[in-house]
Amino acid sequence: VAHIIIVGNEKGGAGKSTVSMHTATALARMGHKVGALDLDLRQKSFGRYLENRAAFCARNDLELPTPIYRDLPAVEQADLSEGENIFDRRLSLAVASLENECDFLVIDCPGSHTRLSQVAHSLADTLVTPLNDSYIDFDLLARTDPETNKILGPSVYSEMVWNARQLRAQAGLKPIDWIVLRNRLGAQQMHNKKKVGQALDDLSKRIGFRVAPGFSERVIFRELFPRGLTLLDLRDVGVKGQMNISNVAARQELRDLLKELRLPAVDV
Amino acid sequence: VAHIIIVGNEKGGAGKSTVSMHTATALARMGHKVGALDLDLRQKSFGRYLENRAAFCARNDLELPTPIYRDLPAVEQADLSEGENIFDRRLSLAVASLENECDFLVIDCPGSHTRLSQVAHSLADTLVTPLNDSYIDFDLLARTDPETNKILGPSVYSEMVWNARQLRAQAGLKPIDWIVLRNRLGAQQMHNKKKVGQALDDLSKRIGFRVAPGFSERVIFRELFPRGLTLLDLRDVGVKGQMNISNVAARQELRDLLKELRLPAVDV
Ligand SMILES: Nc1ncnc2c1ncn2[C@@H]1O[C@H](COP(=O)(O)OP(=O)(O)OP(=O)(O)O)[C@@H](O)[C@H]1O
Ligand SMILES: Nc1ncnc2c1ncn2[C@@H]1O[C@H](COP(=O)(O)OP(=O)(O)OP(=O)(O)O)[C@@H](O)[C@H]1O
Ligand SMILES: [Mg+2]
Ligand SMILES: [Mg+2]
Repeated sequence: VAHIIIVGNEKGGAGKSTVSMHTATALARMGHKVGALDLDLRQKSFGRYLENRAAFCARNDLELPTPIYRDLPAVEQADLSEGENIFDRRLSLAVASLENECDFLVIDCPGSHTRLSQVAHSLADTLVTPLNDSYIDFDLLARTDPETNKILGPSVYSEMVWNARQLRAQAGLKPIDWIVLRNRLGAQQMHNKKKVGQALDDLSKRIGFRVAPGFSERVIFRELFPRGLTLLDLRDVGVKGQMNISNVAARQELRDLLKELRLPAVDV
Repeated sequence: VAHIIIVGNEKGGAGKSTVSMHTATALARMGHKVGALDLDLRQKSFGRYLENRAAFCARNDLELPTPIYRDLPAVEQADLSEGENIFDRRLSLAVASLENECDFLVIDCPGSHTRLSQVAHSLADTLVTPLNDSYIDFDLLARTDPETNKILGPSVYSEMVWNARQLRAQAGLKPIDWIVLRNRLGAQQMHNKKKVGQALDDLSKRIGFRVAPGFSERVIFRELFPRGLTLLDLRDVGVKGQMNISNVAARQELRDLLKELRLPAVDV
């Protein structure tokens, strides 16, 4: 049965859809069978990214390793059992339709608190939480003392993850392997970087997650969205000059993330 | 009655809370009376930023010009009239409690599509939409042709703004002055910057918004959140060395935004 990777953070713009696309595509390019779901039903950035990929391949008569994307199936209210939530049913049908044929299932969550996102977190074998290197983003993980930088306690998003962990423990499921990924790291900003890094290390010990090496702010992570490509695909589509320093470094950052995820049967 | 400034974009992480805080604080520092509301009831980044400011001032026995922040009042279901939406009532009570005593009301919206956000957009005299310089963000404003970069049509967020404009026109209210602000601009990335800039210019003519000069990616826009300060406050709190090049440029970017907003009785 597929290993389920949830990419979540209720803070908006942390990099969830970007990380989902790069992780799912990298695994597909390694030859694994990868399913993809997007729980942000209105914005659908991950779904749109994959639709753009399919359209690009069709236009250029090209085949690229591509995750299998599915919309959540529609369900009639009448088909639900007593008191069942319609989103729970839609999600479990979508997961069931992919988990037997795939090695991995990558599920992108919206940047807000929804029932779909809560349920998805309780399905996670691996949870990846991208985070902007900023106290505004950190504030959703934990409250800190502004003078001492000490952790005062968890906040809304970590509490949600805690609840998902409890649900899994009660159901006798494997614990969630939670990885926080620092995203859009700037080249300078040493002082802020050190302080946020320190706060993350403290928090990781208290609430139990690992901190992955991180992605820098690089235009290559964003500019290929209209064609549905990632930096890993550039060689296949004959794009010249893609081996500039930033792209080589971006490739290494992506490789480091995949290593840190410690996924079953994945040799990076 | 207060001039209402809505800061909105249903794309997560565009910079809404950051722009709300900097705009509201800059106006308060100019001597205007400013009210503040945060419609992201769970995340409350703008509200938390202002709470941090009040706490910092109390700790240091300091007075800084500060927007008046209010939570949305609680309302009993029983007090609603037939078919009235509870969020509509909570928002109109909050606005009514501030609009007579303030010159400006700054309202931060969540990074998703909610009823509160929709209603708030129909109250806008000025709408400010921050945007990351990325096609993933642009995708929520309009669909573009990946080969020609031409605009194919509006997408979900622009349609929501269009609906809000219709509602105001039917009610005989002044049209919304809509300003899009490019945010977290990088120093390099010339090629991507030019393409997104071109697409924005095309779109601004089709759907009627102005493009403000923009904020660069600067750590000073984010590192003061725990103390509730902005770069404009640094002199008042005796922080040395705050006039480095990046902070001087950030101050100018904020001033350029305030000019572009063309607010009544504001001399920047
Ligand atoms: N490492 C990076 N370098 C450069 N740009 C990035 C990087 N990661 C993400 N971005 C850009 O930052 C913005 C936010 O990223 P993304 O949309 O993936 O976040 P999200 O968490 O999925 O947002 P939402 O909360 O709306 O779902 C996008 O414009 C994206 O292109
Ligand atoms: N110009 C800037 N320079 C540096 N960092 C910035 C800038 N603008 C915003 N940020 C950072 O980017 C992240 C997103 O900004 P912010 O939280 O204000 O966006 P938002 O649109 O309010 O997000 P949400 O959708 O969650 O409400 C935060 O970590 C913030 O500190
Ligand atoms: Mg997303
Ligand atoms: Mg916000």
